Amino acid sequence: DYIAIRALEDGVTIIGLTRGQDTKFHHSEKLDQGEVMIVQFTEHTAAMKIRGRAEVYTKHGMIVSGKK
Amino acid sequence: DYIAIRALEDGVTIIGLTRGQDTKFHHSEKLDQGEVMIVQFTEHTAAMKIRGRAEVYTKHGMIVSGKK
Amino acid sequence: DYIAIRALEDGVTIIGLTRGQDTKFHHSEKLDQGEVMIVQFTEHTAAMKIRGRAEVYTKHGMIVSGKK
Amino acid sequence: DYIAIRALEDGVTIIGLTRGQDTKFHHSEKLDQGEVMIVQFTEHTAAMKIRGRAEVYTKHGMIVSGKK
Amino acid sequence: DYIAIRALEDGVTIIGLTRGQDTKFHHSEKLDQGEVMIVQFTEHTAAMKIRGRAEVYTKHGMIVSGKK
Amino acid sequence: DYIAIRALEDGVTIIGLTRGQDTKFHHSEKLDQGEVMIVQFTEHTAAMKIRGRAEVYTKHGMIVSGKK
Amino acid sequence: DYIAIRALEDGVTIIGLTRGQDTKFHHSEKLDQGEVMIVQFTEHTAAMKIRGRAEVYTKHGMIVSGKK
Amino acid sequence: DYIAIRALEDGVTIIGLTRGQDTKFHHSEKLDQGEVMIVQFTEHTAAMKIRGRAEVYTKHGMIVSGKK
Amino acid sequence: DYIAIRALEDGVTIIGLTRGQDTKFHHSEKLDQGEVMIVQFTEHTAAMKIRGRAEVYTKHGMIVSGKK
Amino acid sequence: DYIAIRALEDGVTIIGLTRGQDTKFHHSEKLDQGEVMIVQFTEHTAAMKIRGRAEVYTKHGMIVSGKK
Amino acid sequence: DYIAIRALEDGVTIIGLTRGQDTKFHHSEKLDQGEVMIVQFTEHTAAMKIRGRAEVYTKHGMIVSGKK
Ligand SMILES: N[C@@H](Cc1c[nH]c2ccccc12)C(=O)O
Ligand SMILES: N[C@@H](Cc1c[nH]c2ccccc12)C(=O)O
Ligand SMILES: N[C@@H](Cc1c[nH]c2ccccc12)C(=O)O
Ligand SMILES: N[C@@H](Cc1c[nH]c2ccccc12)C(=O)O
Ligand SMILES: N[C@@H](Cc1c[nH]c2ccccc12)C(=O)O
Ligand SMILES: N[C@@H](Cc1c[nH]c2ccccc12)C(=O)O
Ligand SMILES: N[C@@H](Cc1c[nH]c2ccccc12)C(=O)O
Ligand SMILES: N[C@@H](Cc1c[nH]c2ccccc12)C(=O)O
Ligand SMILES: N[C@@H](Cc1c[nH]c2ccccc12)C(=O)O
Ligand SMILES: N[C@@H](Cc1c[nH]c2ccccc12)C(=O)O
Ligand SMILES: N[C@@H](Cc1c[nH]c2ccccc12)C(=O)O
Repeated sequence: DYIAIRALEDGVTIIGLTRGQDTKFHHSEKLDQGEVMIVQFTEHTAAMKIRGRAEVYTKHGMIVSGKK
Repeated sequence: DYIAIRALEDGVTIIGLTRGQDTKFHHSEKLDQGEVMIVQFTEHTAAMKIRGRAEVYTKHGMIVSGKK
Repeated sequence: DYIAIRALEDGVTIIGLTRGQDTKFHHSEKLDQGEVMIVQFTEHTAAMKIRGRAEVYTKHGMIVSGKK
Repeated sequence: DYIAIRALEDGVTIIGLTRGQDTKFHHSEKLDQGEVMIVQFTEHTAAMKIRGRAEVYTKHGMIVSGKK
Repeated sequence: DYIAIRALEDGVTIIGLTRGQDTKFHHSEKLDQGEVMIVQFTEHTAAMKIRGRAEVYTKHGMIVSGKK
Repeated sequence: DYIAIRALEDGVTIIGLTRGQDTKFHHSEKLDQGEVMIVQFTEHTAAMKIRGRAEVYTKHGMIVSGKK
Repeated sequence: DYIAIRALEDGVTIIGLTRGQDTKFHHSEKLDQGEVMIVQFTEHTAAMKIRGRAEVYTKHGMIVSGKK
Repeated sequence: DYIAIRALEDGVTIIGLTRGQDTKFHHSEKLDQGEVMIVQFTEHTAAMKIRGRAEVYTKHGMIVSGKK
Repeated sequence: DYIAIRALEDGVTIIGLTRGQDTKFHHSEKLDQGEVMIVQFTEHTAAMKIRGRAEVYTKHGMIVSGKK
Repeated sequence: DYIAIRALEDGVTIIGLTRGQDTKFHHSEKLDQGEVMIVQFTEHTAAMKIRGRAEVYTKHGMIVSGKK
Repeated sequence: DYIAIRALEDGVTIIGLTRGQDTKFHHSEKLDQGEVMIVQFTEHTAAMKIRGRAEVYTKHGMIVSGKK
């Protein structure tokens, strides 16, 4: 399973949250406008958080993140 | 299996409930308006609760949480 | 496999029934109006019961529980 | 595999029948009008019987039980 | 794999036939009009026989049993 | 994998043929008009033969057996 | 995987060919007009040959065998 | 995985080619007009060749072999 | 996984390339016009090359090879 | 799972990010205009980043990367 | 998983890139105009690069490589 993110502005961040009893940020990747990121769920990543204006492509459809 | 949540207001919370004989809150993640969260079911998370106004994207369709 | 529930009123309860020879209530989660809950079938939960007015999203469609 | 049942009247019963050489009732769950029950096939349940007026949601469609 | 049966009259019977070298009746369940039964194929049941007027819901469609 | 058969006349027979190097009849089940039979392929049954007028429901569609 | 055959005339034969280094006939089943046969690929049957006028139902569609 | 072949003339041949480092003919089956053959890929057959006028039914559609 | 090839002229060749660190030709099969070949990916074949005018049927659609 | 990328300009880069506790760049592949790259998720690659104008073909649809 | 490539000009190259910590070219296959190549992802090939004008058939659709 993977999701795709296209940054619509500079400074979009994709945060990976840990798998296991604790839920902490283990990595935060910055994207510039237009950059595309494709990320999987993994042994270390059980949740993700997206900040800033971006298109988030998931199996449930495309979701636009960030404030209008 | 994962679900996606887009916060429609500040202060939306996604609560992970434990797997096993007991059902307790193990983590609560706060979202600001526009932030998107993608979360899996895991060894530690067998149920989730969403409070506040948000769009919840699931395999059964999109559900809007919170009071009108 | 998971189902999603959106409470249409305060006091909606989702009850988990035990897996195994006995069928007993092992947990009951209260929802306020608008709250959304996503729950899996698990090693400990082989059946669920929903009381109160709510939308129940399943792979067989969406079912409204509770009295009109 | 699970099925969903919505009781259309008080006193609807969902009976679980045993898996194995014998076929006996191992549990009977009463539902009040409007209550929704979601039940799996399990190690202990190989057949189910529904009595009273209810909507039974299965992978083969929705079936209304009980006398008109 | 399971099938669903809705009895259209009293006295409908669902017969389970044994798996293995022999093919014998191991259980016969009587249904009253309106009762719904959901039955799986199992380690002990490799064939089923339905007598009396009933709707039989299978993955190949719905079949009405019994004499017109 | 299972198929369903509805007898359109008395005396319809469903014959199970053995799995393995030999191909012999191991069981023949008689159906009266209107009776419905649901049969699986199994460790002992690798082929089936249907005699008499019946509707045979398979994953490749419904086939009417017997002479017009 | 199974295929279904309906004989359109007497004397239709379904031949099973062996699996393995050699390819030989291991069984030939005669069908009378209207008889229906459902046959699987098995540990012993890796190919089949149908002679005479019959309808052959496969996952690739229905094929009529025999001379017009 | 299997394919189906219907011979449109006498003398159609279905050739099985070996699996492994070498690729040789291990069997050639002759079909008369109208005969239908259903063949699997197996431990010994990794490729097939069809000569003469025939309809070849595959998961990618039906292909007519032979010279017009 | 298999592909099907129908030669549209004499002299069409289907070349099997080795699996592993090296990529070499291990077999080349000549087809005359109208001949059909069905070939699998195997332990020894990880790539194929088709020369000459032919129809190549794959899961991604039908591709015509060779110079117009 | 794989994705496909077609470079719409020179200098497009596809960056592979490591799987595991750390998230670092392990490889960066440059593409000239028109070049197509097909890349899998692997034991070493759990995320990818695409910079420059390119078409990115994923299971969630085609996404154009880079600044307009 | 495999992809198919049809060369639209002479000199099209399909490059296999290694699986593992390093990403290097392990093989480059030249195609003449009209030649078709079908290639799998394997234990040794985790990425591919296509240079020159060609049609690239993938599960995400057909992509034309090379400069207009
Ligand atoms: N090293 C990370 C890479 C990663 C995957 N998905 C992510 C989402 C967000 C940030 C990092 C990642 C991991 O194996 O999990
Ligand atoms: N550490 C948590 C991460 C998580 C997954 N899904 C969640 C839902 C809500 C809160 C936290 C989570 C886990 O492994 O389960
Ligand atoms: N701890 C419970 C969590 C749960 C899952 N599904 C539920 C349904 C109802 C109540 C609780 C639950 C379990 O592992 O099963
Ligand atoms: N304890 C039961 C719970 C159950 C599942 N499906 C049912 C249907 C009817 C009654 C009880 C049940 C079991 O594990 O099987
Ligand atoms: N005890 C039976 C229950 C059952 C399943 N399917 C049936 C069909 C008919 C009668 C009984 C059954 C079994 O395990 O097989
Ligand atoms: N005892 C038989 C039951 C059966 C399954 N399919 C059949 C078809 C025809 C006759 C009998 C059967 C078996 O295990 O195989
Ligand atoms: N005994 C045979 C039965 C059979 C299956 N498919 C067939 C096709 C033709 C003739 C016989 C058969 C076997 O196990 O394979
Ligand atoms: N004995 C052969 C039977 C066979 C299967 N597919 C074929 C195609 C062509 C010729 C023979 C065959 C085998 O096991 O492989
Ligand atoms: N002996 C070859 C047969 C084969 C399969 N696919 C091919 C494609 C081209 C040439 C030969 C083949 C193998 O096992 O792989
Ligand atoms: N050697 C790399 C090849 C690779 C796969 N996908 C990638 C994406 C980007 C860069 C390199 C790659 C690996 O096995 O993972
Ligand atoms: N020997 C190579 C064959 C191959 C498969 N896919 C490729 C793509 C490009 C070049 C070569 C290949 C391997 O096993 O991987």
